[in-house]
Amino acid sequence: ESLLEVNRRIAEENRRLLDERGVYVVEFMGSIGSGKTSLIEALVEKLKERYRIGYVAGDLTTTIDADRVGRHGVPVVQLNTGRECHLDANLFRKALYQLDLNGIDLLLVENVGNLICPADFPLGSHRKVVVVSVTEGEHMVRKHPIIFKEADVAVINKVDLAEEMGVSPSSLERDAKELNPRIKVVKTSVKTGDGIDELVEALGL
Amino acid sequence: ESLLEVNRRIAEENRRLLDERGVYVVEFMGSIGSGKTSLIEALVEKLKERYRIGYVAGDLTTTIDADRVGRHGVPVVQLNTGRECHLDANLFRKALYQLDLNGIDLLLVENVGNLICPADFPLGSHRKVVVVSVTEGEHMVRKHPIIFKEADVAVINKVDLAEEMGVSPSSLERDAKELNPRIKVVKTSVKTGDGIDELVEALGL
Ligand SMILES: Nc1nc2c(ncn2[C@@H]2O[C@H](COP(=O)(O)OP(=O)(O)OP(=O)(O)O)[C@@H](O)[C@H]2O)c(=O)[nH]1
Ligand SMILES: Nc1nc2c(ncn2[C@@H]2O[C@H](COP(=O)(O)OP(=O)(O)OP(=O)(O)O)[C@@H](O)[C@H]2O)c(=O)[nH]1
Ligand SMILES: [Mg+2]
Ligand SMILES: [Mg+2]
Ligand SMILES: [Zn+2]
Ligand SMILES: [Zn+2]
Repeated sequence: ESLLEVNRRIAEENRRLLDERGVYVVEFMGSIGSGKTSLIEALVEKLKERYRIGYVAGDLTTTIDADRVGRHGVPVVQLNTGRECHLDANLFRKALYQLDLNGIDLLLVENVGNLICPADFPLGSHRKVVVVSVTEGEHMVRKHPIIFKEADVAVINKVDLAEEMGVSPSSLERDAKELNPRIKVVKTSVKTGDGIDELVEALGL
Repeated sequence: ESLLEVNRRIAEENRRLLDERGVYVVEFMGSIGSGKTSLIEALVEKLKERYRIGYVAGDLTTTIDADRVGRHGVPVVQLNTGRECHLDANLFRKALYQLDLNGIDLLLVENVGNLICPADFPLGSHRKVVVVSVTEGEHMVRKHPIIFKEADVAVINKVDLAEEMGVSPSSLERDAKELNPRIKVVKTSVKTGDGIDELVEALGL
């Protein structure tokens, strides 16, 4: 069994456990600093009255993201991968054992900032969101076809800076749909609040 | 021999070849869309009268970056890694065979956009530059200690947007120096031209 196959098997086991406990898992992938944690903070504020939310963060060595989201009053787990450039199903399982799954309806998971490797290592989530931001330029969607084909939702964030950057959110949207006609694309600005309701809707929440 | 050891050995062989041919190699690593290609374009414009410059770009599948730099009239090679999240010494060697090394003094190499994996896979370069941009926020240096410890120069780019982002370039500089007291830090904006001369100097050019 290759490492990828082992991971896939563990991811399926994770998914069965989550389904048994009635936990809906949304996994956020994306470039470094694209706004994954900020978007999750915005979603927590919008949804914590309606759902019991939990958060799992993946990072090499710090607890920065779990600390940020934890301040919103939801249970959090910080996973550290050491040198590894992506979360894997085995490490994610450890987080599941640290949470009270019976007390969680919606689990928001943030993968390590990386547009390549997380695509190859499913965790067992129900929905995959890939987050990029206009400040990265206009080529990043086309340059990372695999992750956009894997994702259910693409978020084009920081649109408040689009004009300044000379980058068109609509052209990024076109690139995503060209790679994956079934992907839902949401354009957001955490700064202005634009697109957050659309993101909630795109996630079926 | 592990994969890492094999890579290290090939990197050393690459380095010997480059030294024999009198080619000085600067390797650019950094986050997706941090401005690696833009900085290289700026350096090419500044330095092409003084040095015979070549460029090697690493990307999953496209030729976007090699096309951009090629328009400045320097020889370019685009390497494609397929699914791999970093260039390796073996692939870099293929680029060296495609270039006329006798006709090149300065080789600028751009690794795949990724702040984690390129740190583990040396190519044989003389200088390593890691590029991050203020639009990624204020945590990315602390979150990626290994790559900052490996680098000779850290570039904090897009400082023209620092105020808008509420991010302090000086605090990012402090984070880098805390991880690696010997690293040189240059704050740049390709948009305004700020810091490009300082970058040339930091590279010993
Ligand atoms: N202007 C603007 N800034 C934003 C927006 N969303 C996030 N930011 C800023 O972008 C920076 C990075 O945001 P994070 O939420 O930490 O991004 P991230 O994707 O979680 O980063 P990593 O987990 O470190 O990869 C921070 O300075 C945020 O305040 C936005 O819509 N507009
Ligand atoms: N405002 C501002 N934008 C910049 C600056 N430097 C680069 N950019 C923009 O940032 C975007 C990304 O620049 P690139 O040079 O393609 O970045 P890169 O690191 O080569 O990107 P990848 O190779 O795709 O990872 C482009 O839209 C550039 O025009 C800067 O100093 N200020
Ligand atoms: Mg984050
Ligand atoms: Mg580039
Ligand atoms: Zn990886
Ligand atoms: Zn990697």
